[in-house]
Amino acid sequence: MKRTIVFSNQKGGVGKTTCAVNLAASYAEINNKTLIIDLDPQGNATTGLGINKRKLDSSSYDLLVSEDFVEPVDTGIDNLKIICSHPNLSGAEVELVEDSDRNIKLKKKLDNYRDFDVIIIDTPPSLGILTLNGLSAAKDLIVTMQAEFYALEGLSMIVNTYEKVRSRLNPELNLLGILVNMFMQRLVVSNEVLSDLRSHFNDKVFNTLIPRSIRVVESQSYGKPIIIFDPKSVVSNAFRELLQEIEGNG
Amino acid sequence: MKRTIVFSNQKGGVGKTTCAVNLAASYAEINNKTLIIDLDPQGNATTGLGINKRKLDSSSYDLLVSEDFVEPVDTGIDNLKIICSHPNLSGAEVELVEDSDRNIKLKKKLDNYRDFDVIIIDTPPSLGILTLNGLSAAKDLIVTMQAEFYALEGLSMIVNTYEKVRSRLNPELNLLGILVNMFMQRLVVSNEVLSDLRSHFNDKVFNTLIPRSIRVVESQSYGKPIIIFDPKSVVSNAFRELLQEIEGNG
Ligand SMILES: Nc1ncnc2c1ncn2[C@@H]1O[C@H](COP(=O)(O)OP(=O)(O)OP(=O)(O)O)[C@@H](O)[C@H]1O
Ligand SMILES: Nc1ncnc2c1ncn2[C@@H]1O[C@H](COP(=O)(O)OP(=O)(O)OP(=O)(O)O)[C@@H](O)[C@H]1O
Ligand SMILES: [Mg+2]
Ligand SMILES: [Mg+2]
Repeated sequence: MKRTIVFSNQKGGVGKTTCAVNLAASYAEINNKTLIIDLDPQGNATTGLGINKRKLDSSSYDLLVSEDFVEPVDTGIDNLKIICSHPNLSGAEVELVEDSDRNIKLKKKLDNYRDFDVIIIDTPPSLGILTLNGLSAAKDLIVTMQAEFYALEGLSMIVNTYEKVRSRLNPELNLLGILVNMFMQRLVVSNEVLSDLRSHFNDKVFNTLIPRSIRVVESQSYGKPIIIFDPKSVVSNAFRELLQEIEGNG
Repeated sequence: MKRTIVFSNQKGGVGKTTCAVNLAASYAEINNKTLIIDLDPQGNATTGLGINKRKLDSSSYDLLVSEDFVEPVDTGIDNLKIICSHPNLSGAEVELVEDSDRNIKLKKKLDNYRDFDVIIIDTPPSLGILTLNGLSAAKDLIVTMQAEFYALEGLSMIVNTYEKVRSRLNPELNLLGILVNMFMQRLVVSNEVLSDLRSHFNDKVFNTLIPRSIRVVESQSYGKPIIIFDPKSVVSNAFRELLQEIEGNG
């Protein structure tokens, strides 16, 4: 299986990073050589894996602005490597604005990482050059969202952007699915939004729901994805279920 | 009292909009003529007040790109008006990039709204032109954050941006405070992050903590701020306490 999945949604705090890192760890767990590319200047995927950003020689910033090969970094998790974020990424938006290739820089570099089975790209909560690079380079898009009213609103923006990218930059991009995260079964609003979502998007909404759990928040402060921090938790199993659903055994 | 407060943090989903709308409603409740300016293309402040974005003649987009006066819109709440968001705002980032005044468009327009006692500006989860317009126009900045590990990380980015704006665009800008939202008293991590925060930022961290409450999520789907939806709730009282703390009676 060869997969390149981008996690994107301009709505902030929906769990893009949490889901990207844990799905990547789930692929690594079943022996897929997996690479995470952190395109968010905040670098939560990088620190969420316990890596000190200040000690790095190169980063995803170099992927976008230089011709050099960027060596992925060990995460301490078998089969999982990362190309880390760097605060300079926020400058890339301005630096690349004159460059006609600004939105396809990453796409041109991905051939260098053909020996990975799975590549997972995390993006910031915006639809600028960094996110467009992720959308142009990937073959699959997962839109993470919360089952809340504000989240439904923002969905049209990311879906419109997906359609524009498909028509202009990356005709291969496929909306793999909409992933509902931090789902609270006992909340009426959550169930209302979920049924709204399913009536609009039908089978594009993953059956797998990632529940809200305090253990996710705790795992962050240990610099470990929950899959590793608390492997038997409900949330960890939900990520494994998601992987099964994606790979067709679901 | 004349106040112009901007809510900003590039970390997504921390409650910028929720806190901006409810603090504004708290000011309006004690008879201050209050104006909200929604600079986020997602427009959650606009819909969080039950306004249909598609029915509007003008918006905050016009504030940035045209010379016309933009008439604030009624919210149905006494003393509270809004200049709504519009999806075109995401285009403003690109449209204004050549304009040397791109970051101070809003600042030049605020004189037209002198008859308001309080102006509150909501910004998107990024540090681009839209947020810079908010930071240049305001006199006070409130940085909302969650008491979680990822959030501590991102704080240095918004604080660096605040310092750059003060030195180059708006010397009057004052960091009014760091507001901890969705605080969960019983969670060890929350208390650890809070004490870390207080040791770094001392009295810049508001004493008032906004607790996490399901009622906030429910209020969203009714298009009402929680101050109006559930006026006696713990969260509503926390917003009133915050107002007292800001205005010095705290
Ligand atoms: N299933 C979950 N249960 C509980 N908390 C969660 C869950 N998923 C994410 N979170 C928490 O929600 C917050 C936001 O998650 P995360 O940072 O992954 O979102 P994001 O969409 O990547 O944010 P940004 O828009 O800033 O990039 C985090 O602090 C995380 O701990
Ligand atoms: N005190 C609270 N208790 C419970 N839920 C909350 C609270 N404050 C905010 N929320 C929820 O968290 C989510 C994020 O809040 P909000 O949209 O206000 O954040 P934001 O920082 O404005 O997001 P963005 O970065 O996308 O602009 C919302 O769905 C909201 O319902
Ligand atoms: Mg993220
Ligand atoms: Mg917001």
